[in-house]
Amino acid sequence: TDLIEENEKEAKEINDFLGKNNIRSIDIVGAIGSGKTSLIEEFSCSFDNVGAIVGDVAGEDDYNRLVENDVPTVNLNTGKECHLDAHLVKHALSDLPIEEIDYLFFENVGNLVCPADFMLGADERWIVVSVTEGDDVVNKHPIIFKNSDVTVINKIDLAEAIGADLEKMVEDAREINPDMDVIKTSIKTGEGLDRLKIIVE
Amino acid sequence: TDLIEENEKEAKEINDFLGKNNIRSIDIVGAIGSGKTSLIEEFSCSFDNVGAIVGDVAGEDDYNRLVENDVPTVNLNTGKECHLDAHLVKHALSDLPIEEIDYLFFENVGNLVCPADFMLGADERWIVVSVTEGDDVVNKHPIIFKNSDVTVINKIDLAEAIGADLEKMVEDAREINPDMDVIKTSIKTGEGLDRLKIIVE
Ligand SMILES: Nc1nc2c(ncn2[C@@H]2O[C@H](COP(=O)(O)OP(=O)(O)OP(=O)(O)O)[C@@H](O)[C@H]2O)c(=O)[nH]1
Ligand SMILES: Nc1nc2c(ncn2[C@@H]2O[C@H](COP(=O)(O)OP(=O)(O)OP(=O)(O)O)[C@@H](O)[C@H]2O)c(=O)[nH]1
Ligand SMILES: [Mg+2]
Ligand SMILES: [Mg+2]
Repeated sequence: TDLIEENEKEAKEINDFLGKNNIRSIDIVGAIGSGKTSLIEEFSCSFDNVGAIVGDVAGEDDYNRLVENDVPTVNLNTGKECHLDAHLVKHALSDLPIEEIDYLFFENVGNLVCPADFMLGADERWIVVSVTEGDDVVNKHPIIFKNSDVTVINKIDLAEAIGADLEKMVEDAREINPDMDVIKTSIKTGEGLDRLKIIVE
Repeated sequence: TDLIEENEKEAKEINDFLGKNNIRSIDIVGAIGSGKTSLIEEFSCSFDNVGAIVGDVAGEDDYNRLVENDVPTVNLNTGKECHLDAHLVKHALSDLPIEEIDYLFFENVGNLVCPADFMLGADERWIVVSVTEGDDVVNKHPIIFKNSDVTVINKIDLAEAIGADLEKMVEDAREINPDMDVIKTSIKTGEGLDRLKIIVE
């Protein structure tokens, strides 16, 4: 709880800093491979002046993908730490060309448990899950959905192949957090992306 | 590290206990929704006297599925703890009809980071990932693959739809841990399951 309090304090500093610099910021959490990086790639094509801070256990896979898309990106390796924290993000900010950024995305480590208590000071937290994790994935992880502002249910093009009940997933999310936007997408086909872009704006 | 040492000690006690009772045991870790429970369901149909201890953040979804398959099962809710530990498992053992069990499966929480340091005292640790998490999932999580004995790459029926390079995934696993069995499966179509059943025996 001391760590959580300290994190809250630094998250507030990040939030103030981004506000002062007129930067629209979104912290993306989600299951492993649910489509977080693909989503940021999408946004970097639709919006100008996109920047990113990406956290991964190891390596530079996501960092490389975004840099190839001309997105100023900072890579953070979390190792055995199972979530990004505000301290890491605060330091990453000083490695970005802040004056050239209008939209800033944080990509958290793929994990539906650990990031729940550690907010990063963004305007909003989005959670991305995909139908391929099974349609009980929302119900099984209530806390992280409760703390999020937008839920993206991705890879709907594969719902039938997995045998996932899409409406159940939407309903589960709405039940856990009635104020939350719940949007079904297929980053592959493009379905649902227009709605997300309206929310980003 | 104190916690890890204590866990090692209790894992050894579990291992001795299971050995004394002639129980074949497998600890299954893996990504969220990769197919862990489906695999145990499969084994419960092919083998007699199967038991299970399942860990989930919340709820009884996996527990209910196994009980419906007549598998004596203990449910452990891990809450904000992102992995099962030997202490929880040790206590769960006393709730099982041990003399009636020949094969015991532990299903860990869906997570590719936290369980790495916390072994549960089973004969082997299997890691189940699926192609739908993206073909970089193995490379991105080296530690947990290093500590496992068998890798199951599941949902191969969806490899094309995701655009996943199956051979890359197999190669990545073999590179991280050359001694490990790497088996491609589709629990949906049944492909690869015979090989796994031979390993279980
Ligand atoms: N069929 C299908 N595949 C998708 C969709 N969205 C993403 N993918 C694929 O899913 C895989 C994982 O996508 P990523 O964007 O890397 O997911 P991620 O959440 O960033 O993954 P991690 O950062 O490793 O947790 C890739 O192979 C994508 O091409 C979709 O809507 N449909
Ligand atoms: N298409 C396809 N779907 C599969 C396959 N294996 C499992 N599934 C589906 O994937 C979803 C998740 O399977 P589960 O067995 O619940 O996965 P899990 O690893 O136990 O999930 P958690 O315990 O929640 O982490 C279910 O809808 C399964 O029917 C497969 O080989 N192919
Ligand atoms: Mg990613
Ligand atoms: Mg399960």
